[in-house]
Amino acid sequence: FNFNLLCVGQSGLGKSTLINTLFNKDIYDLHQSEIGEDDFVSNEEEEEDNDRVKIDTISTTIEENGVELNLTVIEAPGFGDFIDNTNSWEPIIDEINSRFDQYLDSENKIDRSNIIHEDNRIHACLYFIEPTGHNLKALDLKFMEMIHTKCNLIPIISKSDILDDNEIFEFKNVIKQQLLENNIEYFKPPTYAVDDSESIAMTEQLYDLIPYAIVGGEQGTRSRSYPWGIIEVDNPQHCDFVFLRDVLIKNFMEELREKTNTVLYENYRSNKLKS
Amino acid sequence: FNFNLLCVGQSGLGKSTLINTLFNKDIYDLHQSEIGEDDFVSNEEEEEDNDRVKIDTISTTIEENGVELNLTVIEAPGFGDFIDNTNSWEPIIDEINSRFDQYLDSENKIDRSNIIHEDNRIHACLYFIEPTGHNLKALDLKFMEMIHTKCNLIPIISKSDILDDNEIFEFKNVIKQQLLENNIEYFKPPTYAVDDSESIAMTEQLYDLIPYAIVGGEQGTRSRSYPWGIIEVDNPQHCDFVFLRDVLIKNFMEELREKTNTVLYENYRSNKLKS
Ligand SMILES: Nc1nc2c(ncn2[C@@H]2O[C@H](COP(=O)(O)OP(=O)(O)O)[C@@H](O)[C@H]2O)c(=O)[nH]1
Ligand SMILES: Nc1nc2c(ncn2[C@@H]2O[C@H](COP(=O)(O)OP(=O)(O)O)[C@@H](O)[C@H]2O)c(=O)[nH]1
Repeated sequence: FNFNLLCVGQSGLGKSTLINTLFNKDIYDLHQSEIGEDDFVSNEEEEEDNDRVKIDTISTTIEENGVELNLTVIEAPGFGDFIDNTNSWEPIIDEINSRFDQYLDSENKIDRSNIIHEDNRIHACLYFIEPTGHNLKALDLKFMEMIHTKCNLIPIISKSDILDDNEIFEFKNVIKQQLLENNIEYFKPPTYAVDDSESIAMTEQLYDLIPYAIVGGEQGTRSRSYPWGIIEVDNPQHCDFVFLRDVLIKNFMEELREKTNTVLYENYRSNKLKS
Repeated sequence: FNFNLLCVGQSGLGKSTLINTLFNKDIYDLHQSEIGEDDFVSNEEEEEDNDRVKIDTISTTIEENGVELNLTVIEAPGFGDFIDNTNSWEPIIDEINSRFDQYLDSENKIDRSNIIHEDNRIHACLYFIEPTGHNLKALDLKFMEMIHTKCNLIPIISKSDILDDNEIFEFKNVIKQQLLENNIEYFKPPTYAVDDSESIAMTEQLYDLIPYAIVGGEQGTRSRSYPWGIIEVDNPQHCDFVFLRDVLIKNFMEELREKTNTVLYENYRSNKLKS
């Protein structure tokens, strides 16, 4: 079955790296894309492309727990990278809407047998927050405000190895406060009546940890090496990577698709049919 | 005598931290300013202040090598922080110009005995580059292009502990290449005929290391502690802090003021008098 993951954030926040680390596969040829980007960015090129956020998709097959998964990662290069980022969220919102429309059309077909295999709706959005340690910026708030009613939002603190434990704690509190004040909801892993109390506690912890403080491994590895030490991506003492992996892949991928289908898509559909 | 240092960069890049570490003094009450900023940033406040870069100055007396120094740090909160950052450099350029004008006026006074003690011209600008590991952004290039003919530009890679040694090496090469292509000059510590070859080699190394890869210490300390290790600010294996300190304070402060007086100010003055 399909899993469609939208990744949004400024250039250089480790998006490609995180995707490779999450799915344990070199989906992006990182070295290749970095060479191209570094060699050819120049002032004229940036002016040609200025104010244009593009939508890129990359699809691959992933094996998780013996199950084959059609993974599609949707990215928006240019988002947050220009001098003027006004309306930079529009191409992204349009992309989400067009995928909803695509599903709406296929629902109306006579032969709908393939519909679940052609589900191109966005099942989750990872939003990459810059690890400033201060607060969310205007663009972060604007984007998350625009998107949270359209897809499952999972905010993450990118490159969190830059912040020590106290700074992460305070930064998370500020972020949660700002999201609350702006009525921005993010994905809440559901608990079920049949769950035991330990399982419920773990699921609540998964929710409390958001925004996940993430570190991505150096290319092809699951760690980052520095003169002063080695950061282990899978070590919960070092970052929240294992918890993000839990929510996104191991335990709640079905819930993300479910909520997209029964809540987010249905809201879109009824709003569209009313208007 | 006076030393006036302009610090420019997005919020959260460690500007206040670096100033405190450079001058070994808690010039910014970091905890205080972070509490205020975090508690009161909200959507409405940001909209009121939107598109308005402010100029803040903070002055203090510093002792260096037994010499007393009137240090003024000029900052531009808001630079790079809005959704639309068009013209965000203008208030900063205006500030530099107005300080040149101030000096021009005082040169024309009858009693000029105090002129050197009232030198408010910007002697150096530290420009904080985000440690993306990719390349300079459009705003970085635009700002440095606007400022390098008006004051001594020293570009630095902020929070460089986020990048490993290979990444820093590649990032520096890309940055230098982009600055070259855009004809942006940065401060070159001068060598003198009387210097011995070892001293010349060291001065050339100081220039080659730009942009300096910087790490600022945790509040009140000269290190940063993490579960995976301790980063030492003064350790040249960990970052270029000691080299920046060398250029800015220990060995080339006089050259920075000299170049401001004899080259940058004179250019401004002759352009102004011609027009
Ligand atoms: N310190 C640190 N660096 C990271 C992390 N993730 C990626 N990087 C580095 O940041 C740079 C940019 O990463 P990349 O994945 O290309 O960013 P993207 O532009 O968002 O796709 C690369 O040099 C990565 O090795 C992280 O979690 N911590
Ligand atoms: N990892 C890392 N964090 C830093 C560094 N310098 C400052 N910080 C942290 O980044 C956060 C913002 O620093 P601050 O000096 O207030 O940034 P400013 O907004 O540019 O003045 C604080 O939590 C600092 O402890 C650095 O070199 N490396």
